[in-house]
Amino acid sequence: DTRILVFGNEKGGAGKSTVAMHVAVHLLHLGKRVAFIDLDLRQRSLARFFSNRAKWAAANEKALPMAFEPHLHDKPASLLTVPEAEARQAFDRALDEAIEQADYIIIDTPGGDHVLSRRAHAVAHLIITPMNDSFIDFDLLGEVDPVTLDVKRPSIYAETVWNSRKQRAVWDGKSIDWIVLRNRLAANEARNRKRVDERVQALGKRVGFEVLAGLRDRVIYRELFPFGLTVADLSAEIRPVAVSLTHIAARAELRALMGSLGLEAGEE
Amino acid sequence: DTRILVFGNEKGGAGKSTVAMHVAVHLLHLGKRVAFIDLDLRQRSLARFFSNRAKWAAANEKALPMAFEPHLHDKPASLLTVPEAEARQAFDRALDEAIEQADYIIIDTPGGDHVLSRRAHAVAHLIITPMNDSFIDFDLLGEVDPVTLDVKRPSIYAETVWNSRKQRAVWDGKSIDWIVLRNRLAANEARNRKRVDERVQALGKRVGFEVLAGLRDRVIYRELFPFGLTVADLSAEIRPVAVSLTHIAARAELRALMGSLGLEAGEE
Ligand SMILES: Nc1ncnc2c1ncn2[C@@H]1O[C@H](COP(=O)(O)OP(=O)(O)OP(=O)(O)O)[C@@H](O)[C@H]1O
Ligand SMILES: Nc1ncnc2c1ncn2[C@@H]1O[C@H](COP(=O)(O)OP(=O)(O)OP(=O)(O)O)[C@@H](O)[C@H]1O
Ligand SMILES: [Mg+2]
Ligand SMILES: [Mg+2]
Repeated sequence: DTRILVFGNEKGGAGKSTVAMHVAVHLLHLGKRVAFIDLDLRQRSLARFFSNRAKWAAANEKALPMAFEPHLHDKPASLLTVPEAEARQAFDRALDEAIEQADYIIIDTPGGDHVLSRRAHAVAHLIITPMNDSFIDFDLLGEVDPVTLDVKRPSIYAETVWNSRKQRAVWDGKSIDWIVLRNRLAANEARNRKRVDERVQALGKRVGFEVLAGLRDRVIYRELFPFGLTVADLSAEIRPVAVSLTHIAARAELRALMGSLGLEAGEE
Repeated sequence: DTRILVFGNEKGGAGKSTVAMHVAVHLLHLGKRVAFIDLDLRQRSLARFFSNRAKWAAANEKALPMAFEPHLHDKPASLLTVPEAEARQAFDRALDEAIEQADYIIIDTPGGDHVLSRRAHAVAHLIITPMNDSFIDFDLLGEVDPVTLDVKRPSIYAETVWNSRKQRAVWDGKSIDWIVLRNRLAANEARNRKRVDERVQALGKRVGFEVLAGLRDRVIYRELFPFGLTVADLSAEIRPVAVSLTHIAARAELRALMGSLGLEAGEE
């Protein structure tokens, strides 16, 4: 049965598209059939990644494992202005097509609220929420008191996930797993990291998400985007950038991430 | 005459709110009257910053220079669902109120397209667009060929600014300055930085923006958000975090930024 992974965070630039592309390519290298749906209808970073990938592979005559995108719309951005029922229909058709053909469906969502993003959250098996080590990012999950630094209440994105879980419970009684993933971690920010982490952990217990250490801020995680490649694709034949020791660290980090997400070879 | 500074980038997480808050506080410390309008109607990071600031100052009995927010709406998020004409009216009234009372108006806009964001871009004296050193961020400004890495054409956010400039020319014949500001720069990414920089510079010549080195990625630029403070506020009496040498570097960096934006003391 197809696993649906939704990369969600209403906070912009948290790393949804970056983590999504790396998870997708990792799954491809594990031999899985991977479909993607890019619901960031104007920006389309994930779709751009795979379009770059196809063009780069063709021009360089390299074989690269590819994810496929089910047909959503000839002009995806127009789904932002059509009636909601029509947008939902387009999404449901694309999702059905993906379920037919894929082991995993990667759904990238925009920073910001949209009916299709909410619908994607409600159909997910697992919601993956990257976030920066930052109270600005945390502000979308939980409201923090400026004087005590206590988490006062869940914030708008925690509400979005809450509502999606309620919706799903109504539809088929199933629950949705939710993981918050620290992203763009820097080497020497112990005090701030600890402060943010304590609030994230506290909120996670309250609203039901697990917190995982994710990815360090590494240039290799963004440097290969124009080619549609990730560090997992690099090899003797595929070398648009010089090799570096940080690539080894990045590969290890990605393997650990996939393991902690329950997505490693042999797991479902 | 009031100067209107719009922080815009359809790309999420580029640093609009972070740079906006630091510019605002710097202007306040220069003795300017500063108003802000936060058009990120759900997220409201800039409004949250100043709300944190007021509460922190009150609870700690400290005097802090404050920016004021003209009345936009009792529930700003409802402006996302009202008819566009009504939203524009609310914005125009808030802008008029700010013009009456401020030397500088800081307008923060969302990652993503919205009628009020476009309207703000059209009324700006200066559009400030922070961006990460990343082809993902650049993809919103210009489309890059995966094989040649040439900039093929302007992308959706460059079109947004283009349309805003056309709109403004129709309204009053004035031109709008546009600065792209590199943000979250890391220490050791020379190859990627050079690659991105060459495309940014090339596009800047084509579509009319200046490129400035902006801010390094420094934890101090995000660590003080929960208190509504910036490094410029820190002093013997105002010390929610221990002093560090990086604060000196940050202050120097911010002064240089303000100078390169034409916002230093003595300039208009
Ligand atoms: N672990 C990382 N290491 C290095 N750079 C990263 C990492 N994660 C994200 N980035 C960079 O941070 C920026 C934001 O990442 P990304 O675009 O993936 O976030 P997003 O949540 O999809 O944003 P949006 O809300 O705009 O869709 C991009 O420039 C990206 O290249
Ligand atoms: N120069 C910097 N140094 C350190 N952290 C930064 C810097 N600039 C931005 N950040 C952090 O990067 C993240 C994104 O910044 P910010 O929220 O200001 O961007 P934005 O463009 O306003 O995003 P959105 O599109 O969601 O409104 C935040 O976690 C912020 O704290
Ligand atoms: Mg994205
Ligand atoms: Mg913002």
